[in-house]
Amino acid sequence: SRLIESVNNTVFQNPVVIYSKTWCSYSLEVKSLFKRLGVEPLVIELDQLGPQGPQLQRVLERLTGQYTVPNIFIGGKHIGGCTDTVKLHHKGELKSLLSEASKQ
Amino acid sequence: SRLIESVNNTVFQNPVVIYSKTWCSYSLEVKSLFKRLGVEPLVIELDQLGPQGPQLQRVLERLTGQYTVPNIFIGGKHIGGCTDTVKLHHKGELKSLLSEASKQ
Ligand SMILES: N[C@@H](CCC(=O)N[C@@H](CS)C(=O)NCC(=O)O)C(=O)O
Ligand SMILES: N[C@@H](CCC(=O)N[C@@H](CS)C(=O)NCC(=O)O)C(=O)O
Ligand code: FES
Repeated sequence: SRLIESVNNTVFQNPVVIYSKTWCSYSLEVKSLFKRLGVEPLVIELDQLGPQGPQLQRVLERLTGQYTVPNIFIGGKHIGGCTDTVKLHHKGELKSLLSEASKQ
Repeated sequence: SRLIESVNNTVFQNPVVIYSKTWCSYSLEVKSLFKRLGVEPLVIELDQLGPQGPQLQRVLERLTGQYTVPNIFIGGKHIGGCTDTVKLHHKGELKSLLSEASKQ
């Protein structure tokens, strides 16, 4: 579908992508984390897209198995949600994923 | 107003009250915290009340200055949100607040 194609284009053309909701504290947490790491993600706020928001959220679920926000991609690779991203950071793996993605 | 009165009744007749949203991870975190502390809060899910949900959320803002969820009361006293509650817990103050409230 057109939406699936646009997600694929988005996550492969941008090193870090966050599908988010403006009023969600978990989305805010992951945005702040990337900011602290000196990274500027592409943020797509699903609550600001009118009826396309829920459609996009369902497409993401089909593509990644994850319906919830925040939904994070690094270097085109599906990372997961806020907790997953924070875990990777505590394991020390997030920074290497980010530097690899920025070289692509 | 009738809603203001119902909030006051609710928070004074129940030792622990959480105004919450079912799909919100911060609301989930604070519910799990009280569960771990052996407390059974009264939980009001604002997203399950139809049009009354947003009304109640605005009434809470008028009463407490806080619009966001989760919105927590202990012993009729406004505690704050998830972060505030977790902070009190780390300071060791949450348990005493809870035991005081359960004696009322
Ligand atoms: N463990 C997940 C939790 C994700 C989650 O439950 N997200 C909620 C918002 S905090 C959600 O997407 N709820 C459904 C919705 O908002 O449509 C994470 O760390 O990202
Ligand atoms: N620091 C606050 C954050 C509260 C917050 O931003 N809550 C969000 C949901 S996570 C909210 O209420 N957004 C507006 C809404 O859902 O109506 C807390 O710890 O509770
Ligand atoms: S909506 Fe509250 S943490 Fe996401």
